[in-house]
Amino acid sequence: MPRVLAVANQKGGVAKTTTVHSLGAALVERGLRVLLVDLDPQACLTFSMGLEPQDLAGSLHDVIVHHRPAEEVRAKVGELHLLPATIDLTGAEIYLLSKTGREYALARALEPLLPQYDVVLIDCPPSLGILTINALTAAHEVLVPLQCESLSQRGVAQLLETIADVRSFTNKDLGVAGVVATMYDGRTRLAQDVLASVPATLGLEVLPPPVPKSIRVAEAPSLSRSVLEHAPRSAAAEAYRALAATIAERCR
Amino acid sequence: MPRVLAVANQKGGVAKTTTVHSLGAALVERGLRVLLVDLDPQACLTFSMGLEPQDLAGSLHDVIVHHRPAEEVRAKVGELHLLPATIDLTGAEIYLLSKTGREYALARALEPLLPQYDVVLIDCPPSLGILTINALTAAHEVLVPLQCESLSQRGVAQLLETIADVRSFTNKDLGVAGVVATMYDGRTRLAQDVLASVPATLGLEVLPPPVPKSIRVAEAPSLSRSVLEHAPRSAAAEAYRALAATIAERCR
Ligand SMILES: Nc1ncnc2c1ncn2[C@@H]1O[C@H](COP(=O)(O)OP(=O)(O)OP(=O)(O)O)[C@@H](O)[C@H]1O
Ligand SMILES: Nc1ncnc2c1ncn2[C@@H]1O[C@H](COP(=O)(O)OP(=O)(O)OP(=O)(O)O)[C@@H](O)[C@H]1O
Ligand SMILES: [Mg+2]
Ligand SMILES: [Mg+2]
Repeated sequence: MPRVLAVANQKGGVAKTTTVHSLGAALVERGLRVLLVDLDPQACLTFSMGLEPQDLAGSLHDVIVHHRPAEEVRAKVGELHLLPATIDLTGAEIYLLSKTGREYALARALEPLLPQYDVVLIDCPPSLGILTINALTAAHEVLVPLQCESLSQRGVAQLLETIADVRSFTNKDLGVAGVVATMYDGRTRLAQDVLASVPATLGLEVLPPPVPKSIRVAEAPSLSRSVLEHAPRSAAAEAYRALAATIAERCR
Repeated sequence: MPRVLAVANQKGGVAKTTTVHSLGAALVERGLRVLLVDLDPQACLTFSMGLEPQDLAGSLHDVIVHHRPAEEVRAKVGELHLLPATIDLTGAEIYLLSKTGREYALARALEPLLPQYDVVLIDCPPSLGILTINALTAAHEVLVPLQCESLSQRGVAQLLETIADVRSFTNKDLGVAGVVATMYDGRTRLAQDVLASVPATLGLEVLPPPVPKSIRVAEAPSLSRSVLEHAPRSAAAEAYRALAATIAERCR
C-alpha cells in the first residue's frame, strides 16, 4: 500500500505545487510509482504538467460530485500520473459543504487506485477549507512547505491545530512528516532565523536540504516541465532529489 | 466620498497584503485618510500591523455575522485605520453562502464609515470565493498585484472573468485600476517577459513603477511595520510611494 502525503500550508505561494510536482518527478526518477492529486481549483499543478482543461477526460470535480471513478479522469504525463483539477472544483467545495461524510470524499475516491502506486502526493489549495480537510483525511502524513519569511511561518501553527482536529475526528493516524524549506535564500538573516526557529517554535522536524531559490524553478511551469527536466543539474533539482531520497526511505 | 479599491488576485503569495499595507502607509504619508480592510481569515494584514486577536475589540466576522457596526471593531495603528480579521472569518464565509444578498455584506458594513475616508483598500484572500466577491461588490476599482512568473499570470484571466460576473450581477460600475508588478526581479528574462506581455495578453494597464524584490519588505511584518517605516529609503518603499502618487491622482 502506498504512502499518501498531503502537501499543505494555507499561506499562499510557499511552493506547495512546485514541491508536489518536483518531488513527484524525483520519486519517479528513483523508479517509484507515483500519483499526484491536484486539489486546487486554480489547477496550477495540472497546468504545470502541460494540461489544459480541454485536454482532460474529466477532473476531480467529476469524481467528487458525480462519483465518476478516479481512474477515468486520471491523466499520464510521462511516468507521472495525475488526478487533475479544473476551476469546477470550486463547485465541488460548495457541494461537499452540505454532505454527510464530506471529509472522506477524496479518501473514498482514491481507495481503488492505491494498490497501483508507491507514493501519492496531494497538492492543497491555500486555505484550510473542506478540500484541504479532505487531503488531511486521506493522507498518512502531512508535508509542510515553508517559505522562510514571517507571514508564512505564523500560519503553520494554525495548520497544526487543523491537523489536531482531523486527528480527533476523521483520521486518527495522521502524522506530520515535517517541514521543507522552500525557495530558500540562505544569504539572508531572515531566512536563516526563520528556519533555525522551526523545531523550537513549531515542534516540527525540518527535512533536509532546503530547496534554494532559483529562477530555473520559476521558469519551468510555462515550459510544462518540472525543474528536474528543465534544469536537471540545478541546485534546486538536486535538492528535490535529496528530499525524494529521504521520503522514499520513509515510505518503505 | 472615498475611492474604494479591492486588491485581488486568487494566486497565493503575490503581495496582496504587502501592497495594501504599503500603499496604505504611503497614502497616509500624503495626508489622505485611509481605511484598510482585512478580508482574509488568515489575518496577515492584521498581524503585519502588529495586532493579535487578543488586542482586538472585534473583527469583520462580528460585523458580517453578528451585524456589529464596523466602527466598533475598527482599530487604529498610527494614522492607518483597519477593519481587522481573525480566523473566525472562515465562519463568516460559511454563514454568507446561505444568505440572500450575501455579496453585499461588506458594502453594507462599510457604508456608514465611507464619509470619514479618502481611500479604502481591501485585502482579499487567495481565492475567488464569497469574501473576494464581497470585496469586488463593494469596490469602485480592482488593483491586481502580479508576481511576474507564469503561475501567477495565468490566474489573472480567471480573475477578469469573475470581475465580469460581478459587473453583470452585483456591481455594474466595477472598474480595473490596473496591474502592479510586485516583488519584481528585473534582472531575470522571465519577469521582464511576463511584465511586457500584460497589456497584450490581459488587456490591462500596468501601473508604474514595478515594486522591486527586497529583503526589507519581507523583514517588515515581524517588526509590525510597513516597509515605509522599516526601510524608508529603500527602493521598495520608494516604489510604493510612487504608486500611491498615481492612485492619489486617480482618487480626486
Ligand atoms: N525554489 C524556488 N525558486 C524560485 N521560484 C520558486 C521556487 N519554488 C517555487 N517558486 C515559484 O514561486 C511561485 C509560487 O510557487 P507555487 O505556486 O508552487 O506555490 P503554492 O504554495 O502552490 O501557491 P498557491 O498557494 O497559490 O497554491 C511560483 O511562480 C513558482 O514557480
Ligand atoms: N517586494 C517584495 N520583496 C520581497 N518580499 C516581498 C515583497 N513583497 C512581498 N514580499 C513577501 O512575500 C511574501 C508574500 O507576500 P504577501 O503575504 O503580501 O502576499 P499575498 O498575496 O497577500 O499572500 P496570500 O495569497 O497568502 O494572501 C511575504 O512574506 C512578503 O513579506
Ligand atoms: Mg499551488
Ligand atoms: Mg495576503
